[in-house]
Amino acid sequence: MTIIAVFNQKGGVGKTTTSLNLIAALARGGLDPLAIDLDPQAHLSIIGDVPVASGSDSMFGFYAESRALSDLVRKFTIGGNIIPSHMELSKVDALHGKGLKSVMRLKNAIHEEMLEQEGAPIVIDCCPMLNVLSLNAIFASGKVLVPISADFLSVRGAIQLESTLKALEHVVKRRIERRYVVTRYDTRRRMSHEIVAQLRERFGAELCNSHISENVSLAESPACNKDVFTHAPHSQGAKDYDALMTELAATGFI
Amino acid sequence: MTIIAVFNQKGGVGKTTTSLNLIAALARGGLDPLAIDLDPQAHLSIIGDVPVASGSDSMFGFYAESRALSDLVRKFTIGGNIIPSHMELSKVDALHGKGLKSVMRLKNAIHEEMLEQEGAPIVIDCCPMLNVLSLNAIFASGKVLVPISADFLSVRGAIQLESTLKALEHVVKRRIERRYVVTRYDTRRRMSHEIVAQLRERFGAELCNSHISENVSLAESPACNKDVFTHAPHSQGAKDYDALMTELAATGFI
Ligand SMILES: Nc1ncnc2c1ncn2[C@@H]1O[C@H](COP(=O)(O)OP(=O)(O)OP(=O)(O)O)[C@@H](O)[C@H]1O
Ligand SMILES: Nc1ncnc2c1ncn2[C@@H]1O[C@H](COP(=O)(O)OP(=O)(O)OP(=O)(O)O)[C@@H](O)[C@H]1O
Ligand SMILES: [Mg+2]
Ligand SMILES: [Mg+2]
Repeated sequence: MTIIAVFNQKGGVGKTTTSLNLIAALARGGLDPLAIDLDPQAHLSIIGDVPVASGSDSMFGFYAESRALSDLVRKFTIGGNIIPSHMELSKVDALHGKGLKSVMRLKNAIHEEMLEQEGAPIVIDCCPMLNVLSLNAIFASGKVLVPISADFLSVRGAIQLESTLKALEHVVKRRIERRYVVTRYDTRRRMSHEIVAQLRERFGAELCNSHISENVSLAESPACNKDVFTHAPHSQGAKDYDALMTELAATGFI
Repeated sequence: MTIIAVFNQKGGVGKTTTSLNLIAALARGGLDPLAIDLDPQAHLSIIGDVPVASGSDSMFGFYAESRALSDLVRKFTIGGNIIPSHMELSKVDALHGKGLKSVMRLKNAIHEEMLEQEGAPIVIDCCPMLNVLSLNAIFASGKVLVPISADFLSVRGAIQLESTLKALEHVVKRRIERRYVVTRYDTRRRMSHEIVAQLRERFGAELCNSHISENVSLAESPACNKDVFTHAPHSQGAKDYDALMTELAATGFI
């Protein structure tokens, strides 16, 4: 019964790269993952080359037209299935505001449609903003994976997010489990090491031991509509996401 | 009479890094730049360590309380001055919607308050979303500088932006000048070279000849609340932003 929201309000820190390769790793591990693309810029859907004729056939159809999530599920070439995004999803914030009812919609729908199944983990890719969509993801999941690129502003974003999550826990009166994972880690940079040390002190066991290295294969695979295991199975990027997958499974996060 | 919006709807491509170092280069060149931070995450303001007591003393005060822009100008330790951002600015989209009146507010205020002065170029740092705030920046500026990191999704974002700008030109019935600049360029990666070739074909002379190299000094300087010229004057990052500054000035963009 695993639902994970991949979120950090900083842009370009590897949310989509992490969602992509985690889904691929889960599928290769024999599971049947469901990706939910909650970024109106639809990068995960674009990488998977999911043909979306109109907003109605995406998560926008769920929010604006109350379509059933199960009707929106599509095959995901990367592995498992996906409910794609569409740029119309950017209207949802304006439509729905931030009331408690609107941030619980995804959680309730997943529950009512019994989308959560054993062996079928759900991974939600979010946009770089703590808006209605991302709040939907966080409340639906109860587990947040926070990619942090090894730089000053991304670390700040993570620390801000930590206090936001604590505040949200008071609202929902339950623990929101989280893991922080360093991405774009360049072992030759002193900055990378300093940042990991800072994060270790701050987040302790919530900071994954696995880091994702800066690796060109991770940047290339989306251009070929592939995950890194398919595009460059022997690359450092593939090894790192495999190690992350193993660690998250071993520690019961997935 | 230079107003430049630094925008790309992709996250983490170097908008803030470019705004920061362009402002520093302009100040070092003897000009008196004005930075406007239009990202509710206020990264530029954070890097400049601008103390902002409340939303009222930021661009939020302009949008929500109709405060005069001139009343909000502060000294910017990086160079020149800044009108800072504050996280309350994220409310503006909800408050104001996307009507023509609301996207012209910044343009009109700059004009009425005669903020635009010879020798005092304005540089507007935007958030990674084509929302009311970014539209304000684009319409206020008439000149858009688009950082493109050397990867698939950032290039897609630039191509999407190009068609958006063409559509906006129809609305405002005038040319929106633009320059595209490749950032995080890694000359050892074949992908970097392929991307530059694609962009050159697509954008021709609108693609800057200068690229900004992937350089650790550019990632480090924000952590020290500095621009790259102050933090690491002999670094490749400093050379590259200096070259970009020179090229933009020589081609009349600045
Ligand atoms: N470990 C890595 N090594 C090399 N390139 C990477 C790595 N992680 C991410 N990238 C590249 O960095 C860019 C940003 O990554 P990505 O799009 O996954 O971030 P994001 O957080 O989803 O961004 P956004 O905030 O725009 O949604 C992409 O081009 C991606 O290919
Ligand atoms: N040329 C470069 N070399 C090394 N690091 C860079 C370079 N350009 C940007 N960075 C780093 O990449 C990260 C993202 O850059 P930056 O914050 O400027 O992007 P952005 O487009 O403003 O992001 P956002 O969409 O979140 O506003 C920062 O940590 C920055 O220090
Ligand atoms: Mg993304
Ligand atoms: Mg920025």
